[in-house]
Amino acid sequence: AEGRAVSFADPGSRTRVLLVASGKGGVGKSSVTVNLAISLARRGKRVAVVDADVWGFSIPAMLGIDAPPSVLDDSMIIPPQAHGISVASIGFFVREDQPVVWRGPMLHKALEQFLTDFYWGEPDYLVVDLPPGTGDISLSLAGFLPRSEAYVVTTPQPAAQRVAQRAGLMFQSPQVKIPVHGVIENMSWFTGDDGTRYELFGSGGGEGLAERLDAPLIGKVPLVPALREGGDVGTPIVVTEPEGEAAAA
Amino acid sequence: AEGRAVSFADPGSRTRVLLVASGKGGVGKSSVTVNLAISLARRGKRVAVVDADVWGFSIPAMLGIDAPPSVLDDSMIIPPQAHGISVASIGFFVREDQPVVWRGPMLHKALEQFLTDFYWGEPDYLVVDLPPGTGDISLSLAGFLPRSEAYVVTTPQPAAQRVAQRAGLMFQSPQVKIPVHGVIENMSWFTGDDGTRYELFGSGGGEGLAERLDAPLIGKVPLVPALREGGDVGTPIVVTEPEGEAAAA
Ligand SMILES: Nc1ncnc2c1ncn2[C@@H]1O[C@H](COP(=O)(O)OP(=O)(O)O)[C@@H](O)[C@H]1O
Ligand SMILES: Nc1ncnc2c1ncn2[C@@H]1O[C@H](COP(=O)(O)OP(=O)(O)O)[C@@H](O)[C@H]1O
Repeated sequence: AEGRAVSFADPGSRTRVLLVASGKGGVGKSSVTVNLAISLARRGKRVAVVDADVWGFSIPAMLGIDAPPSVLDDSMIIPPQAHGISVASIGFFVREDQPVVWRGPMLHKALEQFLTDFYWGEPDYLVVDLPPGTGDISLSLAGFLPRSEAYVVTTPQPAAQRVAQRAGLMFQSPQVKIPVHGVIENMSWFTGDDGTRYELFGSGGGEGLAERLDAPLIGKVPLVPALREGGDVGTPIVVTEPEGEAAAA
Repeated sequence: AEGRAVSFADPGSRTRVLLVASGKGGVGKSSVTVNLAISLARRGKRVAVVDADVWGFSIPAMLGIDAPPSVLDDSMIIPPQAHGISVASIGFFVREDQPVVWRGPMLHKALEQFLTDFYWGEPDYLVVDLPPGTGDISLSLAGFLPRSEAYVVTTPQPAAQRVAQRAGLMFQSPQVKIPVHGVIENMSWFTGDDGTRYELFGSGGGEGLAERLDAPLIGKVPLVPALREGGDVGTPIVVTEPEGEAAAA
């Protein structure tokens, strides 16, 4: 509700806040968010996920959550859990095929409610999946969660890196000032049935992005059709625990 | 400039306005926009393209345009041309690696300028690449260009279709009322060196989306690494002239 404090913004909060972002859509932000959250939960951490991609919300389906959250006395909402992770998403409040046709101010309010009206307790990690781009939602979140650390996802091609990097540069801008702790390259290669390795989307985007943002390249994830299948039916698989990714977080 | 009329909105305008959209980013909207625009130009049509993906602008780089537009007397801008297409993009006004960190109202103004301050003449087609999602920009454009017809792009997996369809449902909503004339499925299959055909992203998304939006599936485009390479270096290739795509438009 308006005016209620965001617990994660409190300097004394023990929760580490990870923003998973990219200037470019379709690079695997949601998949990386789910992958990272599950890896952390498997290490015994208490993990909360906020699906802030309000137009492209996909986390509930990826985690196989189809029951809405339960509401306590009129204003506190208990986030549903799956695979050891608590989740908030706009997908709980609109039907799967209902477009969220909202302008900036409505979005800002919805995000505020995720952060203040959901009962989170004090998780070890809050992982937030941002929408693509550098518009209203990313700006509002940076305001609500000033203690965040950002991770930027790209695919290997230069065209994707050029767009993905804009989210990193926004975080590093004087208006936003959120540190970029790492870069993840996704769909780095595909291995065919005969063992041939295809760089479908080229190479070098991860390294280029890491250099441009002066942040470590903490993982390269191959294109694994089973990962896509898992996401389609709500039973996510964890691809190669990118040594750096969960460990770095 | 504010208040100047948008010529394409005039009921007497001869220009057909095609909006290329998707609820989901990274499905190939920009590639389809470029592919369609070049196919039309090769048939002798006069084609204008507006890159309205203000956060993920990529059209100038895909077309190899690196010279900014020239400005006539103080307010009329001549759009640069490449491959027989005139182009407007936010990419002309910001550096490639500078994030456009704007909220809704600023975006609305920038789009209005593309449509009123650029000297377009009267092209046969105006093709507009929309940002992913169903937020401010899509709403503003629908208001500026009420005579539009929409084309929705998806990749084959159910998770992508569920998100891609939201743009189509927004167009068909009573607030927006723009007809969806067709669906395009992209990255439908990849053929390895040994001829094995891989459905990396599954199948059925195109058909499902066409059924859900009650619109024809006008093309399926394979994942062709040369298309990606062309986009990276500014020499676009036209993939399989999807029989329906250019013909339908
Ligand atoms: N490494 C991967 N291997 C196979 N499929 C992937 C991989 N990463 C993402 N995908 C698939 O690609 C699509 C786009 O990924 P998604 O996480 O939705 O991207 P974003 O959140 O950036 O839009 C999804 O259908 C997802 O299942
Ligand atoms: N059919 C295709 N074959 C190979 N690469 C493709 C194809 N369609 C798109 N791509 C590549 O995938 C990436 C995403 O495409 P893009 O057109 O930028 O998507 P969007 O505009 O939906 O974000 C680009 O690097 C592009 O070159």
